[in-house]
Amino acid sequence: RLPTIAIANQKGGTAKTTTAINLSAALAEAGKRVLLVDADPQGSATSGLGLDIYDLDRSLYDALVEDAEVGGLVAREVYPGMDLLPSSVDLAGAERELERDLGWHVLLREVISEIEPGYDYVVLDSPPSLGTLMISSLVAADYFIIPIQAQVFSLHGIKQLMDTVRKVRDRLDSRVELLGVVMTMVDWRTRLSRRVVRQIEKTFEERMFRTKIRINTRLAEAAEHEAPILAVDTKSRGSEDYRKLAREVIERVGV
Amino acid sequence: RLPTIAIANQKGGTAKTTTAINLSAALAEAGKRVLLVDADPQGSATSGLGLDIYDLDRSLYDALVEDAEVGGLVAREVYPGMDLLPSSVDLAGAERELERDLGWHVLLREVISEIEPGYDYVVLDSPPSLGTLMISSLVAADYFIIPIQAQVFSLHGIKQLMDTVRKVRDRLDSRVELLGVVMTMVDWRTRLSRRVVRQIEKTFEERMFRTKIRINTRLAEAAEHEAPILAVDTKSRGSEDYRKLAREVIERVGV
Ligand SMILES: Nc1ncnc2c1ncn2[C@@H]1O[C@H](COP(=O)(O)OP(=O)(O)OP(=O)(O)O)[C@@H](O)[C@H]1O
Ligand SMILES: Nc1ncnc2c1ncn2[C@@H]1O[C@H](COP(=O)(O)OP(=O)(O)OP(=O)(O)O)[C@@H](O)[C@H]1O
Ligand SMILES: [Mg+2]
Ligand SMILES: [Mg+2]
Repeated sequence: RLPTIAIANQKGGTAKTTTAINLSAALAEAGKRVLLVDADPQGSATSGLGLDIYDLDRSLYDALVEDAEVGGLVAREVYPGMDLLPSSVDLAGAERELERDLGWHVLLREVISEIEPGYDYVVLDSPPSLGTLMISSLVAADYFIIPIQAQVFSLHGIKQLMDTVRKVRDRLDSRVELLGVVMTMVDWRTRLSRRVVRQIEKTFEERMFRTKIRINTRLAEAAEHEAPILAVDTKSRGSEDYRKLAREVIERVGV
Repeated sequence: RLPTIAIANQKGGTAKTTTAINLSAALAEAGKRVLLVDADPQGSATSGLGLDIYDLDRSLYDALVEDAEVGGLVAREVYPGMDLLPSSVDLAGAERELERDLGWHVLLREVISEIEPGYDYVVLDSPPSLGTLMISSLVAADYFIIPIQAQVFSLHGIKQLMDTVRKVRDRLDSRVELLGVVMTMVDWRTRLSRRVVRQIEKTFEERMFRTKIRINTRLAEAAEHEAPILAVDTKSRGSEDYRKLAREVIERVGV
């Protein structure tokens, strides 16, 4: 069955979107056919791949709320081997609308089950919250990856995230499992970074990916170029790190 | 009337909490009596000042949902001249509960109108979303400050934030006005940082604070020490920058 990976962390700015875009591109470069689904109403993944979220008449919104066919909404080949089911400003209003619908938490899972065959991976970018679309992403996914910034505030939110996952599994008929945590924006020169990495390693042990995404301005610039880092600067540290992460993901998922 | 300033930006990780804590401390150091209100269910400001959000039986939740008296909930002198109305994990569940209440958007404003006299400023830390508590913060405030990270993804969200503020003013009987935007985590060595600052300056002109908060690991470490940067390293760039910002805020507010 098509492995679906949610990139999840309710803390803001932990490189969820940067990971969603670049892990997807690296999986595609490794030969996988990938669908990236932007489940964040703020649409950073969509903007980061060059689409205008204010000017999109076809997005995840139409599938979730209007029951539109997914095939007609997908932006093809945003990177070789990688398609995008975009977010749009319509999705921002949708969370409230969705929640009034009994069993709203399964709607995103249903949308994903309707995507056409031919993909090897689905990757979901989710919002910095424990709200409707984030919960929907966890319910839709087989696995989740937690990108954790090598900073102090990261530690507090993790417990809350794991409690939420436990509720999703117990109450919402989901078997989503933690594929791993990946340290992001790691600056090995700072003692704070090293301390936080060590602390998180104690908690997660082998669940922590060996790959650490190092801080690298090129990654932030790639968003300015509206493309994955692999397209913008294939030799940069950012590209190296996300390729390594993709290899670990493939190894852990087993396909 | 007591100037109330919401620190707002729905994009994650733009240094809202870092600004809420350190601007408040710098205002206090400048002789103002400040109440910091943590309106973010993730409670980073509360954790960053040394309180345990999992072990707090008195927080903003009790005022908003249980009608408890504010005076009994406040943590006094988290820094000289600065008190904190903390968040707690209870607030996480509250957003849904709150929204079912007709006119929920005025509840936080009512709580703040009941705080005891003696404060010169109220500062509100808000979540990375355009949801209940963030809207409540805008409605409760006289002014809002937008901390903007010197990165690309920042630009997309600003339009959405300003549209939201416009709706709040038109429909929810609020006169909240933009006190200014402050560039955060600015790394002058990178061309990306400089480009983004220039671009935002074009949009906001004199509304951009002259003070730019430079990237400074000490600011992230201060959170590890669970105190404002002024307490942890009073000579650091982080302390300098937030003092300068406080002076500009006092000048613009006029008290
Ligand atoms: N390794 C890195 N090195 C340098 N900058 C990075 C790195 N990873 C991400 N960034 C930058 O940090 C900022 C935050 O990253 P990103 O938007 O991916 O986080 P997020 O978790 O998706 O945020 P949100 O919670 O708002 O969805 C972006 O400007 C991004 O370009
Ligand atoms: N000027 C700075 N230099 C270095 N690190 C900083 C600076 N400002 C903030 N940080 C760090 O960046 C991270 C994000 O900051 P912060 O938590 O204040 O952002 P936020 O906007 O409140 O995030 P959220 O959207 O999750 O509420 C924190 O780890 C913080 O310590
Ligand atoms: Mg994101
Ligand atoms: Mg915060």
